[in-house]
Parts: sequence; C-alpha cells; structure tokens
Amino acid sequence: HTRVLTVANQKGGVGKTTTTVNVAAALAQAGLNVLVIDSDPQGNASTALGVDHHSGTPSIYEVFVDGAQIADVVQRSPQFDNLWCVPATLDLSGAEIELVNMVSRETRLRRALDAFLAAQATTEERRFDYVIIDCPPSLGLLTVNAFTAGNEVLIPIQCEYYALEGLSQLIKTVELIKQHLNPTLRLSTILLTMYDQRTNLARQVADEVREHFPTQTLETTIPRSVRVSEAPSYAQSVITYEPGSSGALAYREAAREINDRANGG
Amino acid sequence: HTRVLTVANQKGGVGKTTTTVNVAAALAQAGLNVLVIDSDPQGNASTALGVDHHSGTPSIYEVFVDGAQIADVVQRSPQFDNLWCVPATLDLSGAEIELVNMVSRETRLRRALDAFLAAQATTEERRFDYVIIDCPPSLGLLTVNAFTAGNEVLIPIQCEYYALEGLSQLIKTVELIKQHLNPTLRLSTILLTMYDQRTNLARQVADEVREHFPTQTLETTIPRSVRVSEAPSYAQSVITYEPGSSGALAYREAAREINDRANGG
Ligand SMILES: Nc1ncnc2c1ncn2[C@@H]1O[C@H](COP(=O)(O)OP(=O)(O)OP(=O)(O)O)[C@@H](O)[C@H]1O
Ligand SMILES: Nc1ncnc2c1ncn2[C@@H]1O[C@H](COP(=O)(O)OP(=O)(O)OP(=O)(O)O)[C@@H](O)[C@H]1O
Ligand SMILES: [Mg+2]
Ligand SMILES: [Mg+2]
Repeated sequence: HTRVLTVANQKGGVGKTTTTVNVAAALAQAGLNVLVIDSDPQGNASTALGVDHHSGTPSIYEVFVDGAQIADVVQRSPQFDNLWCVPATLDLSGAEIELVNMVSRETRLRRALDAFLAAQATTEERRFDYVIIDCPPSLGLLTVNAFTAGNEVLIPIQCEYYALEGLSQLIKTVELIKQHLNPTLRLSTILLTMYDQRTNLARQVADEVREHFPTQTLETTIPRSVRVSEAPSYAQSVITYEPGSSGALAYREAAREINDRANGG
Repeated sequence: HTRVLTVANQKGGVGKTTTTVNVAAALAQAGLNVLVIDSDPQGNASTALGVDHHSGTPSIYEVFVDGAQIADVVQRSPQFDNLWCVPATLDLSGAEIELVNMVSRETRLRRALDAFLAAQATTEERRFDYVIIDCPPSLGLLTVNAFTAGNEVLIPIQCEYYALEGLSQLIKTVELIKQHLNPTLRLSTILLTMYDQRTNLARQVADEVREHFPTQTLETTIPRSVRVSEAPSYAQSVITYEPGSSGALAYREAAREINDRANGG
C-alpha cells in the first residue's frame, strides 16, 4: 500500500520544501521507491531534486489544467534511481484562478494520482512506497487538491512565534477536507523545524506543540543548520550534499521515525 | 503626498511582516503618521501591532468583499499614537475565491484607499505620511490588489538560495500590474533580511542581489536576531521591545534610508 503524505502549512518559510525533499531523499537512500509531487509554482522542490522545470516543461500544471497523465510528466531525480519527481513550473502560478470554474476542481490531482498508482501497481518494481506532495504557502485550490489526494498530512512547524498563529486554521481546513472530500485524510505527523536550542522561544514553541499534539509530533526535531540551506544551490538534498551534517542526520532520523510509525510504530 | 509601499514576495518566510511592522514602527517613532494595511489572512502584522483581529472584527475583509470604508475598520496601534492598522482576520482566507468573479476585483483596495486618503487630507493632523501594505506569500488577487493600490514596491529578500528563484516572476508581475492596472507602480526598495554574516551563502546572495539591483537595494541589511522573532509574542515591534538590539538598530536605519530616498536621496 502506497503512503501519500501531503506536506502543508500556509505559514511561509517553515520548511515544507526542505522537509519534502530531505525526507524523500532519506527514504530513497533506504531503498524505498519515492515520488515527490511539487505543487508550488515556485518549483523549489524541483530545483532541490535536480529536475528540469523551466517554463513549458511538462509538469503538474498540465495534470491540473489539461488532465495530462502523471506518467507523461514524471521525471527521475538524478540523486537516486528510486526517487522520482513531478515538477512544478511557473505556469502553475495562474492555475488557481483557472481551476476556480473548472469541473471537479478539488479532485483533479487525486484522480490523476489514483490512475497513476493503479497502473504502477501492475509493474512490481515501480510500485511506489511513498508519494510526498509539497504545497505552496496558502490554503487555496492547489493545497486543497493536495489534501484531497493525500492520506496523511505532515505539518512542518518552525519553532517561532508566528508558527502557532495559523495552526488552528490549518487543522480546521484538514477537518473540512476530511468531511467533504477525503474521509481517509488524517493529520499523522508534525515535524519541528529550524530548532535552535539556544533560544527560549524555540523551546517554548516546541513544548507547546508537543503538549497539544503529543502523538503526532515526532521525537526528532530538525536543528537549524547552514548545510541544509546550502544543499539546494547544488541541486541536492542535504542527505547527499553533506551526509554527516546535523541536518542530514536529523532528516534521516525523521524519515526512519515516519516509516516506523506506519509499520504499527 | 502620502507614500504607499507594498511589501511583497511570494516566497514564504522572508520577512515581509517583520519588515512591514518594524519599518512602520520606526517611522512612527520618528514622528511620521503611518498606516499599516494587513492583507494576509494569517494576520501576523495585526498581531505584532497589538490590534484586535479575532474572526468577525471589522477588517480588510469587509473592505474587499462588502465595500466597507477604511475609516470604519481602522484601529490605532497601542504602540504609538501615530501608528494605525487595518487588521486582517481569518475571514480573509476565503476572499481570493470570492473576488475572482467580482466586478473591479483588482482595484477594490485602491478605490477604498484613495477615498480614505482623500478624506484624511482635509483634516491636517491625520494626514498619513506612509501607508505600508503587508502581503501574503502568493501573487494572487490579494497581492494584485496591493500592487494596484501602492505606488512603490518593497521586496524583502532573505539571504538564502531559494530567495533568488522567484524574483524574476515577482518583477514580471510588478511590470504587468504597471502596464495594465497601475502606471505609478515602481520597484523602489529591496531589503536584505536575516543576513548571517558567518555564512558564505548569505554573502553570495547579497552580492548577487546588489549586482542586479544596485540602486534599489538598501545599504542597510537586517541581521538575524532572536529579539526580532521574540517581539511579536509580546504584541510589539522590536523597536519598542528591545530598542538597543541589532535588529532594532537595523530597522531604524532602514526606515531612515527609505525616508531619505523620498526626499531626493
Ligand atoms: N533546518 C534548517 N536549517 C537551516 N535552514 C533551513 C532549514 N530548513 C529550511 N531552511 C531554509 O529556510 C528557508 C525556508 O525553508 P523552505 O523553503 O523549505 O520553507 P517552505 O515552507 O517550503 O517555504 P514556502 O512557504 O516559501 O514554500 C529556505 O531558505 C531553507 O533553505
Ligand atoms: N531579522 C530576523 N532575525 C530573526 N528572525 C527573524 C528576522 N526576521 C524575521 N524573522 C522571523 O522569521 C520568520 C519569518 O518572518 P516573517 O513572518 O516576517 O516572514 P513573512 O515573509 O511575512 O512570512 P509569510 O510568507 O508567512 O507571510 C518569523 O518567525 C520572524 O519572526
Ligand atoms: Mg516551499
Ligand atoms: Mg507575513
């Protein structure tokens, strides 16, 4: 059974893309087949995974707006043979307005992903263990599509004050999607990111999140580490860029925890 | 003449709100009349300025969707007598979809602001020197309205790799708005934020931005400083929370540079 994780948080800059890319890379390094779907018009995940996404490249845009098949737009990441990516291009930035008046505007990604995974399931070696969907910093139709397509929600939370402000709205949106569009959706994972243990603020935010979400919040926290932010400029994840760095260790640890949880952890 | 600055960048977490709040507070501390318009559904600027913005509070949502007057929703910030704020509430998160099929969907904020400033101009003591509009991390209709209402664009750029990726799209959008909706709009100011001088990455990004935008990029850069991120949890700007911190000094410096530029600097 393929796990489909939607990485979302309307607060900007909290580590959605960094988490998507590095958890995906760590799972791929461990031998699992992973597909990343980049649904952020900025295309940061596509950049970090080293896949071509200049304007006009077949991408998630064609899947949303033209009903293209995922099989026709997916690319293999140069980082691992078992790591694939559906890129996002700038064309996607107009998609939300285009989607508003389209038929089944909230379920277009789900239908495309279901068809792709069903077809893949027949060819054993390409069956995907994980699909991870990176979202833009908003709760618009691109993120709604990602919630409808996913089975689990992974929320990265930066250990900063503003991080807590938008959380209840995010949880409400997940509940709304669960009620009306996707009954299988559940908030399974919260990951604390850019944790700087020298500051009180980080500790306070982390304590508060663990108190409110004791079972969803991973034991592993991701420390602030400059290697993490350098890696994308080399079109790499930190897992391959600097395997011994604190960021790489933490993301490998987080990936292991996520994977263990599925197996009844 | 009132300067209207739109603070925008679709990349999340780059310091849009922090820049809006702290530049506004520094200008107010220097005796200028400042109005902040919060057009981000997260309402982070409203929080940092200490104004009430629970759901249902009269806010920018009513201005966008019901055609309410700004005079009816504006609140004074407890931080300075000459600092005012039009708050954003969670109601705003549905506004973008509501706006799509509305008449003059791109100019609703401009018309409301023009009417407000025209009425204020007759009562001398409340004439505003600055209006600063905080945007959400996207280039949707809320940001388009802010570009149409503004005369200048201020782009905060975090000294990180992803920061450069979305820049050309942002500049193109500003050009598009200038051509079709607001001929007075110009990219006047770029501010480098969260600059950590210990890392090569920050220096490389800063050098690249200064090379491409020599005249718009402020001399002042904002260092990463934990006091800056603590201030909003006390409903304060760093200017009042910790006046002697490196963040407060830098934001006062940036505000002075912005104000000098208008006076033929
Ligand atoms: N653990 C970390 N240590 C240091 N820097 C980090 C870490 N995690 C993320 N960053 C950096 O912080 C910035 C924000 O992270 P990222 O872009 O992944 O967030 P995001 O939530 O995807 O942003 P957006 O809302 O724009 O999509 C990036 O420049 C990234 O390189
Ligand atoms: N100079 C700084 N030093 C330390 N922390 C900072 C600094 N500037 C901003 N921050 C922190 O970084 C985070 C992102 O900043 P901010 O929320 O202002 O960005 P934004 O662009 O408005 O985000 P969004 O895209 O979600 O609207 C916040 O938690 C803020 O407190
Ligand atoms: Mg991202
Ligand atoms: Mg903001």
